[in-house]
Amino acid sequence: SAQVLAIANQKGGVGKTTTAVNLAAALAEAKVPTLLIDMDPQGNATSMLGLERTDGASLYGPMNGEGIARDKIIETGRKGLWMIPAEVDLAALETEMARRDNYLRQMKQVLGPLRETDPFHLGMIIIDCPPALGLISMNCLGAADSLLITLQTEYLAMEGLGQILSVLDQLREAGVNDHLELAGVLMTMYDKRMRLSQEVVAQVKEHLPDSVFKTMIPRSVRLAEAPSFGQTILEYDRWNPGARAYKKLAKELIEKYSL
Amino acid sequence: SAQVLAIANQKGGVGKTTTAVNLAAALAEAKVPTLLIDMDPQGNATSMLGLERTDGASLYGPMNGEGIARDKIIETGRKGLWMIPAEVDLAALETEMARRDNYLRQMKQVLGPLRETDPFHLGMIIIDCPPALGLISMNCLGAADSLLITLQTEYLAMEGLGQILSVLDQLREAGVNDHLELAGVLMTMYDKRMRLSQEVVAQVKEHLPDSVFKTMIPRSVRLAEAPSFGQTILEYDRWNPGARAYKKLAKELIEKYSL
Ligand SMILES: Nc1ncnc2c1ncn2[C@@H]1O[C@H](COP(=O)(O)OP(=O)(O)OP(=O)(O)O)[C@@H](O)[C@H]1O
Ligand SMILES: Nc1ncnc2c1ncn2[C@@H]1O[C@H](COP(=O)(O)OP(=O)(O)OP(=O)(O)O)[C@@H](O)[C@H]1O
Ligand SMILES: [Mg+2]
Ligand SMILES: [Mg+2]
Repeated sequence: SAQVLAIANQKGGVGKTTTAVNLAAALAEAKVPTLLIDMDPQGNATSMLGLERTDGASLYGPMNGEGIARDKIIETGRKGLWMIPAEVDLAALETEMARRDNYLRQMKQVLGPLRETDPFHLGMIIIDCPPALGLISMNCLGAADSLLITLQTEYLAMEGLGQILSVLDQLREAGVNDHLELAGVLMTMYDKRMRLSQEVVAQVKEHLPDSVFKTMIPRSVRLAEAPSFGQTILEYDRWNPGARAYKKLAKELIEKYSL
Repeated sequence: SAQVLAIANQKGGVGKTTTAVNLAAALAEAKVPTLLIDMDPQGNATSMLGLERTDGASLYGPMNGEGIARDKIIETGRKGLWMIPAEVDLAALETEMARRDNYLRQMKQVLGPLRETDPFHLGMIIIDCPPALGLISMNCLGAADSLLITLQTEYLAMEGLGQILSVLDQLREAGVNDHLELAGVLMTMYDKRMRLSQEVVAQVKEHLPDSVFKTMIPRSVRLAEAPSFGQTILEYDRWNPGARAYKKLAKELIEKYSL
Protein backbone atom coordinates (compact mmCIF):
# COMPACT_ATOMS: atom_id res chain seq x y z
CA SER A 1 0.00 0.00 0.00
CA ALA A 2 1.07 3.60 -0.55
CA GLN A 3 3.60 5.46 1.58
CA VAL A 4 1.99 8.60 3.09
CA LEU A 5 4.36 11.57 3.31
CA ALA A 6 3.33 14.81 5.08
CA ILE A 7 5.23 17.96 4.08
CA ALA A 8 5.09 20.31 7.03
CA ASN A 9 6.76 23.19 8.83
CA GLN A 10 4.98 25.85 10.86
CA LYS A 11 7.39 28.47 9.51
CA GLY A 12 5.82 30.15 6.54
CA GLY A 13 7.16 30.45 3.01
CA VAL A 14 9.84 27.74 3.28
CA GLY A 15 8.95 25.80 0.12
CA LYS A 16 6.37 23.28 1.44
CA THR A 17 3.97 23.69 -1.47
CA THR A 18 6.68 24.06 -4.11
CA THR A 19 8.15 20.78 -2.84
CA ALA A 20 4.81 18.97 -2.55
CA VAL A 21 3.81 19.77 -6.14
CA ASN A 22 7.16 19.32 -7.88
CA LEU A 23 8.10 16.18 -5.94
CA ALA A 24 4.69 14.67 -6.77
CA ALA A 25 5.24 15.50 -10.45
CA ALA A 26 8.76 14.03 -10.40
CA LEU A 27 7.55 10.81 -8.74
CA ALA A 28 4.72 10.43 -11.29
CA GLU A 29 7.22 10.93 -14.09
CA ALA A 30 9.41 8.22 -12.53
CA LYS A 31 6.40 5.87 -12.81
CA VAL A 32 5.38 6.01 -9.14
CA PRO A 33 1.58 6.62 -9.12
CA THR A 34 1.12 9.57 -6.75
CA LEU A 35 -1.80 11.29 -5.03
CA LEU A 36 -1.30 14.89 -3.83
CA ILE A 37 -3.64 16.11 -1.07
CA ASP A 38 -3.87 19.87 -0.50
CA MET A 39 -4.74 20.45 3.16
CA ASP A 40 -3.83 24.15 3.18
CA PRO A 41 -6.90 26.44 3.03
CA GLN A 42 -4.81 28.81 0.90
CA GLY A 43 -4.95 26.16 -1.84
CA ASN A 44 -1.59 27.00 -3.39
CA ALA A 45 -0.88 23.37 -4.40
CA THR A 46 -4.27 23.25 -6.11
CA SER A 47 -3.62 26.39 -8.14
CA MET A 48 -0.01 25.43 -8.91
CA LEU A 49 -1.42 22.52 -10.88
CA GLY A 50 -3.78 24.88 -12.68
CA LEU A 51 -6.86 23.62 -10.80
CA GLU A 52 -9.59 25.61 -8.98
CA ARG A 53 -10.50 25.55 -5.29
CA THR A 54 -14.18 24.59 -5.48
CA ASP A 55 -16.63 24.16 -2.63
CA GLY A 56 -17.12 20.54 -1.68
CA ALA A 57 -13.99 19.35 -3.53
CA SER A 58 -11.64 18.93 -0.57
CA LEU A 59 -11.35 16.57 2.37
CA TYR A 60 -13.39 19.09 4.41
CA GLY A 61 -16.58 17.04 3.97
CA PRO A 62 -15.07 13.63 4.81
CA MET A 63 -13.34 15.18 7.84
CA ASN A 64 -16.84 16.15 9.02
CA GLY A 65 -18.29 12.72 8.27
CA GLU A 66 -19.81 13.68 4.92
CA GLY A 67 -18.61 11.64 1.98
CA ILE A 68 -15.44 9.60 1.56
CA ALA A 69 -11.90 10.46 0.47
CA ARG A 70 -12.03 8.18 -2.60
CA ASP A 71 -14.75 10.37 -4.15
CA LYS A 72 -12.68 13.53 -3.85
CA ILE A 73 -9.84 12.30 -6.04
CA ILE A 74 -9.59 14.13 -9.36
CA GLU A 75 -7.39 13.90 -12.44
CA THR A 76 -4.67 16.52 -12.86
CA GLY A 77 -4.03 16.00 -16.57
CA ARG A 78 -0.63 14.52 -15.75
CA LYS A 79 -0.12 10.78 -16.15
CA GLY A 80 0.20 8.99 -12.83
CA LEU A 81 -0.62 12.10 -10.76
CA TRP A 82 -3.98 12.54 -8.99
CA MET A 83 -5.13 15.19 -6.53
CA ILE A 84 -7.57 15.99 -3.73
CA PRO A 85 -7.76 19.80 -3.96
CA ALA A 86 -8.22 22.37 -1.21
CA GLU A 87 -11.21 24.57 -0.53
CA VAL A 88 -11.59 27.73 1.57
CA ASP A 89 -13.78 25.94 4.12
CA LEU A 90 -10.80 23.82 5.21
CA ALA A 91 -9.88 26.74 7.47
CA ALA A 92 -13.00 26.10 9.54
CA LEU A 93 -11.65 22.67 10.50
CA GLU A 94 -9.23 24.30 12.96
CA THR A 95 -12.09 25.44 15.21
CA GLU A 96 -14.72 22.81 14.35
CA MET A 97 -12.49 19.85 15.22
CA ALA A 98 -11.48 21.46 18.53
CA ARG A 99 -14.89 20.61 19.93
CA ARG A 100 -14.70 16.89 19.16
CA ASP A 101 -13.14 13.90 20.86
CA ASN A 102 -10.55 12.02 18.93
CA TYR A 103 -9.79 15.22 17.08
CA LEU A 104 -6.22 14.18 16.24
CA ARG A 105 -7.19 10.96 14.45
CA GLN A 106 -9.89 12.25 12.05
CA MET A 107 -7.67 12.26 9.00
CA LYS A 108 -6.16 8.86 9.75
CA GLN A 109 -9.73 7.50 9.78
CA VAL A 110 -10.65 9.34 6.57
CA LEU A 111 -7.61 8.04 4.66
CA GLY A 112 -7.88 4.48 6.08
CA PRO A 113 -10.40 3.08 3.55
CA LEU A 114 -8.61 4.79 0.66
CA ARG A 115 -5.32 3.19 1.61
CA GLU A 116 -6.96 -0.22 1.88
CA THR A 117 -8.89 -0.21 -1.40
CA ASP A 118 -6.11 1.71 -3.23
CA PRO A 119 -8.01 2.30 -6.47
CA PHE A 120 -5.00 3.67 -8.35
CA HIS A 121 -2.31 1.36 -6.96
CA LEU A 122 -0.64 4.39 -5.50
CA GLY A 123 3.01 4.33 -4.56
CA MET A 124 2.95 7.64 -2.68
CA ILE A 125 0.40 9.97 -1.08
CA ILE A 126 1.83 13.46 -0.46
CA ILE A 127 0.05 15.88 1.91
CA ASP A 128 0.75 19.64 1.73
CA CYS A 129 0.24 21.27 5.15
CA PRO A 130 -0.57 24.87 6.15
CA PRO A 131 2.07 27.01 7.96
CA ALA A 132 0.99 26.18 11.51
CA LEU A 133 1.02 23.34 14.04
CA GLY A 134 -2.73 23.55 14.47
CA LEU A 135 -5.30 20.77 14.22
CA ILE A 136 -5.06 20.46 10.42
CA SER A 137 -1.29 19.87 10.47
CA MET A 138 -1.55 17.60 13.51
CA ASN A 139 -4.13 15.51 11.68
CA CYS A 140 -1.90 15.28 8.63
CA LEU A 141 0.97 14.06 10.81
CA GLY A 142 -1.42 11.67 12.54
CA ALA A 143 -2.31 10.13 9.16
CA ALA A 144 1.22 10.01 7.73
CA ASP A 145 3.91 7.31 7.70
CA SER A 146 6.65 9.92 7.48
CA LEU A 147 7.33 13.64 7.70
CA LEU A 148 9.41 15.71 5.27
CA ILE A 149 10.41 19.08 6.78
CA THR A 150 11.29 21.74 4.22
CA LEU A 151 13.83 24.14 5.68
CA GLN A 152 14.58 27.41 3.97
CA THR A 153 18.31 28.02 4.39
CA GLU A 154 17.82 31.22 6.37
CA TYR A 155 18.25 31.99 10.05
CA LEU A 156 14.59 32.50 11.11
CA ALA A 157 13.61 29.17 9.53
CA MET A 158 15.98 27.29 11.81
CA GLU A 159 14.28 28.53 14.94
CA GLY A 160 11.17 26.42 14.51
CA LEU A 161 12.94 23.15 13.72
CA GLY A 162 13.06 22.01 17.34
CA GLN A 163 9.37 22.63 17.77
CA ILE A 164 8.14 20.52 14.86
CA LEU A 165 10.53 17.72 15.80
CA SER A 166 9.09 17.69 19.32
CA VAL A 167 5.55 17.51 17.87
CA LEU A 168 6.67 14.39 15.99
CA ASP A 169 7.74 12.82 19.30
CA GLN A 170 4.55 13.88 21.09
CA LEU A 171 2.29 12.29 18.46
CA ARG A 172 4.26 9.06 18.68
CA GLU A 173 4.29 8.98 22.49
CA ALA A 174 0.60 9.91 22.77
CA GLY A 175 -0.15 6.88 20.61
CA VAL A 176 -1.84 9.02 17.95
CA ASN A 177 0.59 7.65 15.38
CA ASP A 178 3.19 5.32 16.82
CA HIS A 179 4.98 4.53 13.58
CA LEU A 180 5.41 8.13 12.34
CA GLU A 181 9.06 8.72 11.38
CA LEU A 182 11.11 11.62 10.05
CA ALA A 183 11.73 11.10 6.32
CA GLY A 184 14.25 13.91 6.46
CA VAL A 185 14.98 17.62 6.37
CA LEU A 186 15.08 19.11 2.86
CA MET A 187 17.12 22.29 2.38
CA THR A 188 15.30 24.72 0.11
CA MET A 189 16.14 28.02 -1.59
CA TYR A 190 19.80 27.16 -1.10
CA ASP A 191 22.14 29.77 -2.55
CA LYS A 192 25.72 28.52 -2.52
CA ARG A 193 27.07 32.08 -2.92
CA MET A 194 25.46 33.20 0.35
CA ARG A 195 27.34 32.81 3.60
CA LEU A 196 23.96 32.65 5.41
CA SER A 197 22.86 29.60 3.38
CA GLN A 198 26.13 27.79 4.05
CA GLU A 199 26.00 28.53 7.78
CA VAL A 200 22.45 27.27 8.15
CA VAL A 201 23.23 24.03 6.30
CA ALA A 202 26.32 23.44 8.44
CA GLN A 203 24.37 24.00 11.67
CA VAL A 204 21.48 21.71 10.71
CA LYS A 205 23.83 18.95 9.55
CA GLU A 206 25.63 19.19 12.89
CA HIS A 207 22.37 18.82 14.88
CA LEU A 208 20.77 16.18 12.68
CA PRO A 209 23.63 14.42 10.87
CA ASP A 210 21.55 11.47 9.64
CA SER A 211 18.35 13.32 8.74
CA VAL A 212 19.29 15.76 6.01
CA PHE A 213 18.46 14.77 2.42
CA LYS A 214 21.47 14.65 0.11
CA THR A 215 19.44 16.66 -2.41
CA MET A 216 19.28 20.43 -1.76
CA ILE A 217 16.87 22.60 -3.71
CA PRO A 218 18.67 25.65 -5.12
CA ARG A 219 17.09 29.10 -5.16
CA SER A 220 15.82 29.55 -8.71
CA VAL A 221 13.37 32.18 -9.89
CA ARG A 222 11.98 29.70 -12.44
CA LEU A 223 10.45 27.78 -9.50
CA ALA A 224 8.62 30.95 -8.50
CA GLU A 225 7.53 31.72 -12.06
CA ALA A 226 6.07 28.30 -12.94
CA PRO A 227 2.98 28.68 -10.67
CA SER A 228 1.75 31.68 -12.64
CA PHE A 229 1.33 29.34 -15.63
CA GLY A 230 -0.24 26.52 -13.61
CA GLN A 231 2.75 24.37 -14.50
CA THR A 232 5.14 22.18 -12.54
CA ILE A 233 8.84 22.96 -12.93
CA LEU A 234 9.17 19.82 -15.09
CA GLU A 235 6.67 21.30 -17.54
CA TYR A 236 7.88 24.90 -17.33
CA ASP A 237 11.65 24.39 -17.53
CA ARG A 238 12.71 20.81 -17.14
CA TRP A 239 16.49 21.37 -17.43
CA ASN A 240 16.43 24.03 -14.69
CA PRO A 241 18.55 23.30 -11.57
CA GLY A 242 15.35 23.28 -9.49
CA ALA A 243 13.77 20.67 -11.81
CA ARG A 244 16.88 18.49 -11.67
CA ALA A 245 16.92 18.76 -7.86
CA TYR A 246 13.31 17.58 -7.52
CA LYS A 247 14.01 14.65 -9.87
CA LYS A 248 16.96 13.75 -7.68
CA LEU A 249 14.84 14.04 -4.53
CA ALA A 250 12.27 11.71 -6.09
CA LYS A 251 15.02 9.16 -6.67
CA GLU A 252 16.17 9.46 -3.04
CA LEU A 253 12.64 8.73 -1.83
CA ILE A 254 12.11 5.87 -4.30
CA GLU A 255 15.27 4.23 -2.92
CA LYS A 256 14.45 4.97 0.73
CA TYR A 257 10.93 3.52 0.55
CA SER A 258 11.45 1.01 -2.31
CA LEU A 259 8.64 2.60 -4.28
CA SER B 1 -3.87 57.63 22.06
CA ALA B 2 -1.71 55.22 20.10
CA GLN B 3 -2.52 53.99 16.59
CA VAL B 4 -2.77 50.16 16.56
CA LEU B 5 -1.40 48.59 13.39
CA ALA B 6 -1.76 44.83 12.72
CA ILE B 7 0.70 43.31 10.24
CA ALA B 8 -0.97 40.27 8.74
CA ASN B 9 -1.14 37.93 5.77
CA GLN B 10 -2.09 34.26 5.91
CA LYS B 11 0.55 33.50 3.25
CA GLY B 12 3.71 32.43 4.93
CA GLY B 13 7.17 33.92 4.64
CA VAL B 14 6.13 37.24 3.07
CA GLY B 15 8.02 39.57 5.41
CA LYS B 16 5.47 40.17 8.20
CA THR B 17 7.94 39.79 11.05
CA THR B 18 10.81 41.49 9.25
CA THR B 19 8.50 44.45 8.65
CA ALA B 20 7.03 44.50 12.19
CA VAL B 21 10.46 44.60 13.83
CA ASN B 22 12.26 46.97 11.47
CA LEU B 23 9.33 49.36 11.12
CA ALA B 24 8.99 49.47 14.92
CA ALA B 25 12.71 50.25 15.21
CA ALA B 26 12.50 52.95 12.52
CA LEU B 27 9.52 54.60 14.21
CA ALA B 28 11.26 54.59 17.61
CA GLU B 29 14.32 56.15 16.00
CA ALA B 30 12.06 58.82 14.49
CA LYS B 31 10.94 59.66 18.06
CA VAL B 32 7.57 57.87 17.89
CA PRO B 33 7.31 55.76 21.08
CA THR B 34 6.38 52.27 19.83
CA LEU B 35 5.16 49.01 21.39
CA LEU B 36 5.68 45.80 19.39
CA ILE B 37 3.41 42.86 20.30
CA ASP B 38 4.44 39.39 19.09
CA MET B 39 1.30 37.31 18.64
CA ASP B 40 2.96 34.57 16.57
CA PRO B 41 3.65 31.41 18.62
CA GLN B 42 6.83 31.00 16.54
CA GLY B 43 8.14 34.09 18.33
CA ASN B 44 10.33 35.31 15.48
CA ALA B 45 9.81 39.00 16.35
CA THR B 46 10.86 38.25 19.93
CA SER B 47 14.07 36.56 18.88
CA MET B 48 14.83 39.13 16.17
CA LEU B 49 15.20 41.66 18.98
CA GLY B 50 17.51 39.28 20.82
CA LEU B 51 14.89 38.42 23.47
CA GLU B 52 13.75 35.00 24.74
CA ARG B 53 10.29 33.43 24.52
CA THR B 54 9.58 32.77 28.21
CA ASP B 55 6.50 31.14 29.75
CA GLY B 56 4.06 33.67 31.10
CA ALA B 57 5.63 36.60 29.23
CA SER B 58 3.10 36.95 26.41
CA LEU B 59 -0.50 38.09 26.09
CA TYR B 60 -1.54 34.41 26.51
CA GLY B 61 -2.41 34.96 30.18
CA PRO B 62 -4.40 38.18 29.72
CA MET B 63 -6.26 36.59 26.77
CA ASN B 64 -7.35 33.92 29.26
CA GLY B 65 -8.31 36.45 31.91
CA GLU B 66 -5.10 36.13 33.93
CA GLY B 67 -3.17 39.34 34.38
CA ILE B 68 -3.21 42.52 32.31
CA ALA B 69 -1.43 43.65 29.16
CA ARG B 70 0.36 46.54 30.93
CA ASP B 71 2.31 44.08 33.09
CA LYS B 72 3.64 42.16 30.08
CA ILE B 73 5.46 45.14 28.58
CA ILE B 74 9.25 44.80 28.69
CA GLU B 75 12.19 46.95 27.65
CA THR B 76 14.03 46.04 24.45
CA GLY B 77 17.22 47.97 25.12
CA ARG B 78 16.30 50.38 22.33
CA LYS B 79 15.15 53.89 23.23
CA GLY B 80 11.44 54.41 22.58
CA LEU B 81 10.80 50.75 21.68
CA TRP B 82 8.97 48.38 24.06
CA MET B 83 7.72 44.84 23.51
CA ILE B 84 5.24 42.21 24.64
CA PRO B 85 7.03 38.99 23.61
CA ALA B 86 5.56 35.69 22.37
CA GLU B 87 5.51 32.35 24.15
CA VAL B 88 4.89 28.83 22.82
CA ASP B 89 1.56 28.58 24.66
CA LEU B 90 0.07 31.25 22.39
CA ALA B 91 -0.60 28.41 19.93
CA ALA B 92 -3.14 26.94 22.37
CA LEU B 93 -5.28 30.07 22.01
CA GLU B 94 -6.48 28.90 18.59
CA THR B 95 -8.39 25.99 20.14
CA GLU B 96 -9.07 27.38 23.62
CA MET B 97 -10.80 30.53 22.36
CA ALA B 98 -12.99 28.49 19.97
CA ARG B 99 -15.00 27.28 22.93
CA ARG B 100 -15.89 30.76 24.21
CA ASP B 101 -18.48 33.39 23.36
CA ASN B 102 -17.18 36.70 22.16
CA TYR B 103 -14.06 34.95 20.94
CA LEU B 104 -13.29 37.62 18.32
CA ARG B 105 -13.16 40.51 20.79
CA GLN B 106 -10.82 39.10 23.46
CA MET B 107 -7.79 41.06 22.35
CA LYS B 108 -9.70 44.30 21.91
CA GLN B 109 -10.76 43.94 25.54
CA VAL B 110 -7.23 43.08 26.67
CA LEU B 111 -5.68 46.09 24.93
CA GLY B 112 -8.46 48.51 25.94
CA PRO B 113 -7.11 49.48 29.40
CA LEU B 114 -3.56 49.75 28.06
CA ARG B 115 -4.68 52.17 25.35
CA GLU B 116 -6.55 54.26 27.90
CA THR B 117 -3.85 54.55 30.56
CA ASP B 118 -1.06 54.72 27.94
CA PRO B 119 1.86 54.51 30.38
CA PHE B 120 4.52 55.22 27.75
CA HIS B 121 2.64 57.86 25.70
CA LEU B 122 2.83 55.50 22.78
CA GLY B 123 2.43 56.76 19.25
CA MET B 124 2.13 53.32 17.66
CA ILE B 125 1.35 49.75 18.72
CA ILE B 126 2.44 47.19 16.10
CA ILE B 127 1.12 43.61 16.21
CA ASP B 128 2.96 40.78 14.37
CA CYS B 129 0.49 38.05 13.32
CA PRO B 130 1.00 34.33 12.55
CA PRO B 131 0.63 33.03 8.96
CA ALA B 132 -3.06 32.09 9.19
CA LEU B 133 -6.52 33.65 9.38
CA GLY B 134 -7.31 31.78 12.57
CA LEU B 135 -8.58 33.11 15.87
CA ILE B 136 -5.27 34.74 16.85
CA SER B 137 -5.08 36.81 13.65
CA MET B 138 -8.80 37.61 13.76
CA ASN B 139 -8.37 38.88 17.32
CA CYS B 140 -5.43 41.04 16.25
CA LEU B 141 -7.53 42.55 13.46
CA GLY B 142 -10.40 42.99 15.91
CA ALA B 143 -8.14 45.03 18.19
CA ALA B 144 -6.45 47.10 15.46
CA ASP B 145 -7.19 50.52 13.94
CA SER B 146 -5.55 49.53 10.67
CA LEU B 147 -4.09 46.61 8.76
CA LEU B 148 -0.78 46.56 6.90
CA ILE B 149 -0.57 43.63 4.45
CA THR B 150 2.96 42.61 3.51
CA LEU B 151 2.99 41.16 0.01
CA GLN B 152 6.01 39.27 -1.28
CA THR B 153 6.35 40.18 -4.96
CA GLU B 154 5.86 36.63 -6.14
CA TYR B 155 2.93 34.94 -7.83
CA LEU B 156 1.73 32.62 -5.03
CA ALA B 157 1.60 35.53 -2.59
CA MET B 158 -0.94 37.37 -4.74
CA GLU B 159 -3.42 34.53 -4.51
CA GLY B 160 -4.34 35.17 -0.89
CA LEU B 161 -4.79 38.94 -1.17
CA GLY B 162 -8.50 38.73 -1.91
CA GLN B 163 -9.10 36.51 1.06
CA ILE B 164 -7.53 38.76 3.70
CA LEU B 165 -9.25 41.81 2.23
CA SER B 166 -12.60 40.06 2.53
CA VAL B 167 -11.84 39.20 6.18
CA LEU B 168 -11.31 42.93 6.75
CA ASP B 169 -14.80 43.61 5.37
CA GLN B 170 -16.38 40.77 7.37
CA LEU B 171 -14.97 42.05 10.70
CA ARG B 172 -16.28 45.53 9.93
CA GLU B 173 -19.72 44.33 8.84
CA ALA B 174 -20.07 41.91 11.75
CA GLY B 175 -19.52 44.86 14.07
CA VAL B 176 -16.43 43.24 15.62
CA ASN B 177 -14.40 46.28 14.64
CA ASP B 178 -16.32 48.84 12.66
CA HIS B 179 -13.51 51.35 12.23
CA LEU B 180 -10.82 48.90 11.00
CA GLU B 181 -9.23 50.23 7.81
CA LEU B 182 -6.56 49.13 5.37
CA ALA B 183 -3.35 51.07 6.06
CA GLY B 184 -1.98 49.71 2.80
CA VAL B 185 -0.22 46.91 0.96
CA LEU B 186 3.56 46.87 1.36
CA MET B 187 5.60 45.22 -1.40
CA THR B 188 8.41 43.13 0.07
CA MET B 189 11.45 41.28 -1.30
CA TYR B 190 11.12 43.38 -4.44
CA ASP B 191 13.82 42.64 -7.00
CA LYS B 192 13.72 45.18 -9.80
CA ARG B 193 15.76 42.88 -12.07
CA MET B 194 13.08 40.17 -11.95
CA ARG B 195 10.22 40.21 -14.43
CA LEU B 196 8.11 38.33 -11.86
CA SER B 197 8.50 41.12 -9.28
CA GLN B 198 7.56 43.81 -11.79
CA GLU B 199 4.51 41.88 -13.01
CA VAL B 200 3.18 41.32 -9.49
CA VAL B 201 3.58 45.01 -8.59
CA ALA B 202 1.80 46.08 -11.78
CA GLN B 203 -1.10 43.69 -11.12
CA VAL B 204 -1.57 44.75 -7.49
CA LYS B 205 -1.40 48.46 -8.35
CA GLU B 206 -4.06 47.88 -10.99
CA HIS B 207 -6.41 46.15 -8.50
CA LEU B 208 -5.76 48.46 -5.56
CA PRO B 209 -4.52 51.75 -7.02
CA ASP B 210 -4.91 53.77 -3.83
CA SER B 211 -3.75 51.18 -1.33
CA VAL B 212 -0.14 50.43 -2.19
CA PHE B 213 2.56 52.11 -0.09
CA LYS B 214 4.99 54.24 -2.11
CA THR B 215 7.83 52.53 -0.23
CA MET B 216 8.81 49.09 -1.53
CA ILE B 217 11.15 46.87 0.46
CA PRO B 218 13.95 45.53 -1.78
CA ARG B 219 15.22 41.96 -1.49
CA SER B 220 18.44 42.25 0.51
CA VAL B 221 20.28 39.39 2.18
CA ARG B 222 21.35 41.74 4.98
CA LEU B 223 17.70 41.75 6.15
CA ALA B 224 17.90 37.97 6.45
CA GLU B 225 21.29 38.06 8.19
CA ALA B 226 20.45 40.61 10.89
CA PRO B 227 18.17 38.24 12.90
CA SER B 228 21.04 35.84 13.56
CA PHE B 229 22.69 38.64 15.58
CA GLY B 230 19.47 39.69 17.36
CA GLN B 231 19.77 43.07 15.64
CA THR B 232 17.39 45.25 13.66
CA ILE B 233 18.55 46.28 10.20
CA LEU B 234 19.22 49.79 11.56
CA GLU B 235 21.73 48.31 14.01
CA TYR B 236 23.20 45.71 11.65
CA ASP B 237 23.65 47.79 8.48
CA ARG B 238 21.92 51.14 8.63
CA TRP B 239 22.91 52.32 5.13
CA ASN B 240 21.57 49.16 3.50
CA PRO B 241 18.74 49.62 0.96
CA GLY B 242 16.43 47.60 3.26
CA ALA B 243 17.22 49.91 6.20
CA ARG B 244 16.58 53.01 4.10
CA ALA B 245 13.27 51.53 2.90
CA TYR B 246 12.02 50.89 6.43
CA LYS B 247 12.97 54.44 7.45
CA LYS B 248 11.01 55.72 4.46
CA LEU B 249 8.02 53.52 5.38
CA ALA B 250 8.11 54.94 8.92
CA LYS B 251 7.91 58.44 7.45
CA GLU B 252 4.94 57.46 5.29
CA LEU B 253 3.08 56.17 8.34
CA ILE B 254 4.03 59.19 10.50
CA GLU B 255 2.51 61.44 7.81
CA LYS B 256 -0.55 59.26 7.27
CA TYR B 257 -1.47 59.06 10.96
CA SER B 258 0.11 62.35 12.15
CA LEU B 259 2.19 60.49 14.72
N1 LIG C 1 13.85 26.90 -4.55
C1 LIG C 1 13.17 28.02 -4.76
N2 LIG C 1 13.74 29.04 -5.42
C2 LIG C 1 13.06 30.21 -5.61
N3 LIG C 1 11.82 30.45 -5.17
C3 LIG C 1 11.20 29.47 -4.50
C4 LIG C 1 11.82 28.20 -4.26
N4 LIG C 1 10.95 27.43 -3.57
C5 LIG C 1 9.83 28.19 -3.38
N5 LIG C 1 9.98 29.40 -3.95
C6 LIG C 1 9.03 30.53 -3.92
O1 LIG C 1 9.04 31.01 -2.57
C7 LIG C 1 7.71 31.29 -2.14
C8 LIG C 1 7.38 30.40 -0.95
O2 LIG C 1 7.31 29.04 -1.36
P1 LIG C 1 6.04 28.14 -1.01
O3 LIG C 1 4.80 28.91 -1.21
O4 LIG C 1 6.20 26.85 -1.72
O5 LIG C 1 6.32 27.92 0.56
P2 LIG C 1 5.31 27.34 1.63
O6 LIG C 1 6.15 26.86 2.75
O7 LIG C 1 4.39 26.38 0.99
O8 LIG C 1 4.50 28.66 2.07
P3 LIG C 1 3.24 28.68 3.10
O9 LIG C 1 3.90 28.65 4.44
O10 LIG C 1 2.54 29.97 2.80
O11 LIG C 1 2.41 27.48 2.80
C9 LIG C 1 6.82 31.08 -3.34
O12 LIG C 1 6.64 32.31 -3.99
C10 LIG C 1 7.61 30.12 -4.22
O13 LIG C 1 7.31 30.29 -5.58
N1 LIG D 1 13.34 42.25 1.98
C1 LIG D 1 13.90 41.07 2.29
N2 LIG D 1 15.01 40.69 1.62
C2 LIG D 1 15.56 39.48 1.88
N3 LIG D 1 15.12 38.61 2.80
C3 LIG D 1 14.03 38.94 3.49
C4 LIG D 1 13.36 40.19 3.29
N4 LIG D 1 12.30 40.25 4.14
C5 LIG D 1 12.31 39.10 4.83
N5 LIG D 1 13.35 38.31 4.46
C6 LIG D 1 13.66 36.94 4.92
O1 LIG D 1 12.67 36.09 4.37
C7 LIG D 1 12.23 35.14 5.35
C8 LIG D 1 10.74 35.38 5.61
O2 LIG D 1 10.54 36.62 6.24
P1 LIG D 1 9.66 36.74 7.58
O3 LIG D 1 9.99 35.64 8.49
O4 LIG D 1 9.79 38.13 8.06
O5 LIG D 1 8.22 36.53 6.96
P2 LIG D 1 6.86 36.25 7.74
O6 LIG D 1 5.77 36.63 6.83
O7 LIG D 1 6.92 36.89 9.07
O8 LIG D 1 6.91 34.64 7.91
P3 LIG D 1 5.84 33.77 8.73
O9 LIG D 1 4.70 33.61 7.76
O10 LIG D 1 6.56 32.46 9.02
O11 LIG D 1 5.49 34.52 9.96
C9 LIG D 1 13.11 35.36 6.57
O12 LIG D 1 14.18 34.45 6.50
C10 LIG D 1 13.58 36.80 6.42
O13 LIG D 1 14.84 36.98 7.02
MG1 LIG E 1 2.30 26.31 1.10
MG1 LIG F 1 6.51 36.00 10.94
